[in-house]
Amino acid sequence: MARVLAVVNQKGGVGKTTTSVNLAAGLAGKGRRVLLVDLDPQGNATMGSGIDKRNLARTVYHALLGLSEAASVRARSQSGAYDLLPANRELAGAEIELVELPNRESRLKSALAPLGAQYDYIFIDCPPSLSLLTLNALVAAEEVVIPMQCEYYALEGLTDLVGTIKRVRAHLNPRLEIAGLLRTMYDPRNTLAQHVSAQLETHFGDKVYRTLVPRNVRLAEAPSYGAPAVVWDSASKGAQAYLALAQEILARDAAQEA
Amino acid sequence: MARVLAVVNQKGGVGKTTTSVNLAAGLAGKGRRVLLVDLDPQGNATMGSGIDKRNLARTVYHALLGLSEAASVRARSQSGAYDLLPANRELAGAEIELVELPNRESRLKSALAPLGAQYDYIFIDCPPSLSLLTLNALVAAEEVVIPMQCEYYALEGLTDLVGTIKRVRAHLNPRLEIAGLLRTMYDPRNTLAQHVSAQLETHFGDKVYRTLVPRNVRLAEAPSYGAPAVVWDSASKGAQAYLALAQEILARDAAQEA
Ligand SMILES: Nc1ncnc2c1ncn2[C@@H]1O[C@H](COP(=O)(O)OP(=O)(O)OP(=O)(O)O)[C@@H](O)[C@H]1O
Ligand SMILES: Nc1ncnc2c1ncn2[C@@H]1O[C@H](COP(=O)(O)OP(=O)(O)OP(=O)(O)O)[C@@H](O)[C@H]1O
Ligand SMILES: [Mg+2]
Ligand SMILES: [Mg+2]
Repeated sequence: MARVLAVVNQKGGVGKTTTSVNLAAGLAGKGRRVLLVDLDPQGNATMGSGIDKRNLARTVYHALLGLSEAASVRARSQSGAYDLLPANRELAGAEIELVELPNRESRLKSALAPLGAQYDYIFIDCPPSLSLLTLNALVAAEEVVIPMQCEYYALEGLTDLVGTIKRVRAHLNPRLEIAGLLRTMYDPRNTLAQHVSAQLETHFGDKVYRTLVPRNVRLAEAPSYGAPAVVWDSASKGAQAYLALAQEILARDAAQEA
Repeated sequence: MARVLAVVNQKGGVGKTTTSVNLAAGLAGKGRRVLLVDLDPQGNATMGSGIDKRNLARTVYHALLGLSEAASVRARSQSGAYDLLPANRELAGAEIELVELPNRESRLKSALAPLGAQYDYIFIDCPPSLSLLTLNALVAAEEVVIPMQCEYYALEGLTDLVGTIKRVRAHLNPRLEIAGLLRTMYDPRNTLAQHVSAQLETHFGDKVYRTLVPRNVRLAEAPSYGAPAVVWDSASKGAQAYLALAQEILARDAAQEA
């Protein structure tokens, strides 16, 4: 059965999409079967995977509302060898439409259930909020990956995020665990980043991934070519970091199963 | 009457809060009467203004739902000489609670109406989404300031943002105009940034502010001291850029009124 990981942080611009797309391609490159779910109405993971979000008849929106099977909205990434449930701004309507539906928090979990056996990993790229869409991801997932910019507002927001994860575990999904916190756009010369990084290690210990993703412009350029950086420029520092992260995740999984 | 400006971009981490807090303090420093409304459940503008979001009995949440007058939830910034309607994570509940209320898009406009005569400028710091909270800001405001990181995903998101502004103007608020697009965290050596910046100038012409805000770590450090950078380190490059922007906005306003 697939390991389902939600990539979550309500703080905006911390690298959720960049992490989702590059981890999906990185693990697919190591022979794993991977599905990436774009759960953000911005549709960035969709565009970053080379799929034009403007020309889609069916998206994850239709799977969430029960209008389509997840398998029928599924697409293949242009490069990177992973599958994708795409999104576009139509998904913004789901925030309001889900409010009145039964089981509004577990719609994604039900939609993904028939696909579980076909994948080794399912990643869910979440929008920058703790709304019904993100709740759906936290109910569907067993693990949470938290990309973290080492800056004050991102650190400050962790309390709310961890509180939400605890509440979801208590009321909706007892299996939910934090898989790890990933330091992104990390500049080792920056004393603020060093300070925040040290606080993360103090509060979260082993939950902090050893892999540090540096600030690297190739990670920001790759989306304009519709490709993950680990495919488009695999020798770049940013791509190398995400390949190392994929390896770290595989090693942790192997250790857990042993 | 106050000019009401919504600081909006559904793309996360582009500098909405940094712009709101530093413009509020920058204009207050030039003798204007300024109110900053934190409309983001993250409460970053509240913390960035030196107010502890965890110890608030009443916030903008209560004003939106009609439980309190806006004047009764108002606080004073620790430094920077502006007033604030604070926010914390309780506001996240409003996204769902507003759905079933009458006039759900104009609740903020009604809440701010009694305060208009007391201020020259009212800024609304929006969350990274095009949800009911942001709609409330777009209905309450006459102008929109769009902070923009010069990167692919932020550029890509402008189409949806401009589309939303047009729909709000057509159905909910005929006065709504784009005041300007602000290039933030700008690194002139970065060809991606140069390319995106050129596209902004082509598509938006004079609507692009002449002021460019450079990437400057002092802007990221100031919030940990609960102060706007224009107060905490006014000589820094980041603070100087925001003071220049305040000047540019005043000059544009004077030209319009002439
Ligand atoms: N390590 C990095 N180095 C340089 N640029 C990066 C890095 N990671 C991400 N970026 C760029 O920074 C911006 C923010 O990253 P991204 O969009 O992945 O964050 P996000 O958390 O998904 O944002 P949102 O909250 O809007 O969903 C993007 O323009 C991206 O290309
Ligand atoms: N010009 C700049 N130079 C360096 N750092 C900056 C600059 N502007 C903002 N920052 C930092 O970048 C991060 C993102 O900025 P900010 O939080 O203001 O963006 P935002 O659009 O309000 O984010 P969100 O979408 O989460 O509301 C913050 O940690 C902030 O301190
Ligand atoms: Mg994203
Ligand atoms: Mg903000």
